[in-house]
Amino acid sequence: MEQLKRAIEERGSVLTEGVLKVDQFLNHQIDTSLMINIGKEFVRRFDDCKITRVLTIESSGIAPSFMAANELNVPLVFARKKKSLTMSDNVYTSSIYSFTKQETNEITVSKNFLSPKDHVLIIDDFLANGHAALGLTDIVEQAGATVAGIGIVIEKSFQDGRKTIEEEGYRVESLARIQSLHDSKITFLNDL
Amino acid sequence: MEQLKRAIEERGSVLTEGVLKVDQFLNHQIDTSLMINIGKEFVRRFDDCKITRVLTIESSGIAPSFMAANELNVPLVFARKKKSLTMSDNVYTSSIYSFTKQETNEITVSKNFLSPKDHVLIIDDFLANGHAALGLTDIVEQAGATVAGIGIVIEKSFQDGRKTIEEEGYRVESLARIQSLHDSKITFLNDL
Ligand SMILES: Nc1nc2c(ncn2[C@@H]2O[C@H](COP(=O)(O)OP(=O)(O)O)[C@@H](OP(=O)(O)OP(=O)(O)O)[C@H]2O)c(=O)[nH]1
Ligand SMILES: Nc1nc2c(ncn2[C@@H]2O[C@H](COP(=O)(O)OP(=O)(O)O)[C@@H](OP(=O)(O)OP(=O)(O)O)[C@H]2O)c(=O)[nH]1
Repeated sequence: MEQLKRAIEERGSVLTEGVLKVDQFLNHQIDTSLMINIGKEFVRRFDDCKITRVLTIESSGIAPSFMAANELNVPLVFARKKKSLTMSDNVYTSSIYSFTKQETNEITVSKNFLSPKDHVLIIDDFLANGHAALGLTDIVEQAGATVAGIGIVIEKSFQDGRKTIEEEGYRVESLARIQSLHDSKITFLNDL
Repeated sequence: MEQLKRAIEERGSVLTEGVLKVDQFLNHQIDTSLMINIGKEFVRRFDDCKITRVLTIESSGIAPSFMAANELNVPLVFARKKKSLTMSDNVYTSSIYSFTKQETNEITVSKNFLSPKDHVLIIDDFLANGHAALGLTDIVEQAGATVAGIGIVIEKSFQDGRKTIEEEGYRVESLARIQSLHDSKITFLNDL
């Protein structure tokens, strides 16, 4: 997606070998008009799928998935990383291991908001090792629902998240795919 | 705001004397078309103000503030409750005391995204004791910027948040104001 790639080049920066900082438009400050176009692009990519719900995870997944859910005229659900004030015990949970923090965290979705009849488009901001996405697919499977596919804003193609998810049989659509962040230079996969 | 009040009546439930559960459309599942109308209503309420930035706090503040920022054509910034992977040390912080958890938490906004020239519309989902809103106004003041006003989706008028914020000299616009949740019944302020 050209507008997104230009935003990454002009407003993103390479923090370390493996980390792209896009706080200026995605992870702390949000460029809502770019997010609207991102949402519409996800809908275009999955227009061959039946989708009854969009599932993401707090916090950075909410803005990119907002307009996708709106265009599809379906609800948006965001998985919680820690218990909220009003979350009941009637929930699906999945464990996600974090390499960075060297710990396992539980994510939660209320059983009220996923049924076996659902066809779910999962959306998240980054795809790195794929653990978050697989936590979300696990929850969809527990609900007896169908994963329509996984939409990712920025894929780090030099990590194995995409491969891991595709090996599970899920379809991945990434709007930007980063081949490398080596030497603080951003190289997109299709630039090669 | 009628559509919001109807959503609260039809899809909200009273959890305890002081807590309204609206997970079905605001705090866990999101009704994006309602959120779009909420964003537009905030813009209408503040159309007499100059606004250069919208500031909210993760996670439930993001969806209600999204369309307000978009209609105003300004960036949306969400304060972080805990350090993210890419947050630098160049930040404004404020402490918020939680009665429920009996602890103090720090919220953070990067200095890159608030300047003294900014006129900031603060938006949040609930107004209860006002601590979160005052944490955000404190950050705006630290930045040398101006608080244009505070937009709240659901105000619990039986708590003193609004009074506390107004005593600080800030303008509050709440789209629904709840007089009481007594006996599991939802009574709006203007129903009296
Ligand atoms: N900016 C940026 N973030 C990256 C990058 N690679 C991974 N992340 C994000 O970093 C966070 C780290 O997740 P961990 O759960 O600790 O995962 P780990 O196994 O990769 O260490 C996640 O944020 P999150 O759960 O999405 O957090 P939030 O922003 O929603 O609060 C993930 O999306 C990158 O190159 N750049
Ligand atoms: N559903 C619901 N929530 C309420 C109500 N009153 C307060 N809250 C929310 O509960 C959370 C409690 O905040 P605390 O910081 O523990 O505050 P406290 O002093 O009121 O105990 C906040 O969620 P938050 O920071 O907005 O969390 P998040 O949803 O953004 O993750 C606040 O918005 C209510 O009647 N109903």
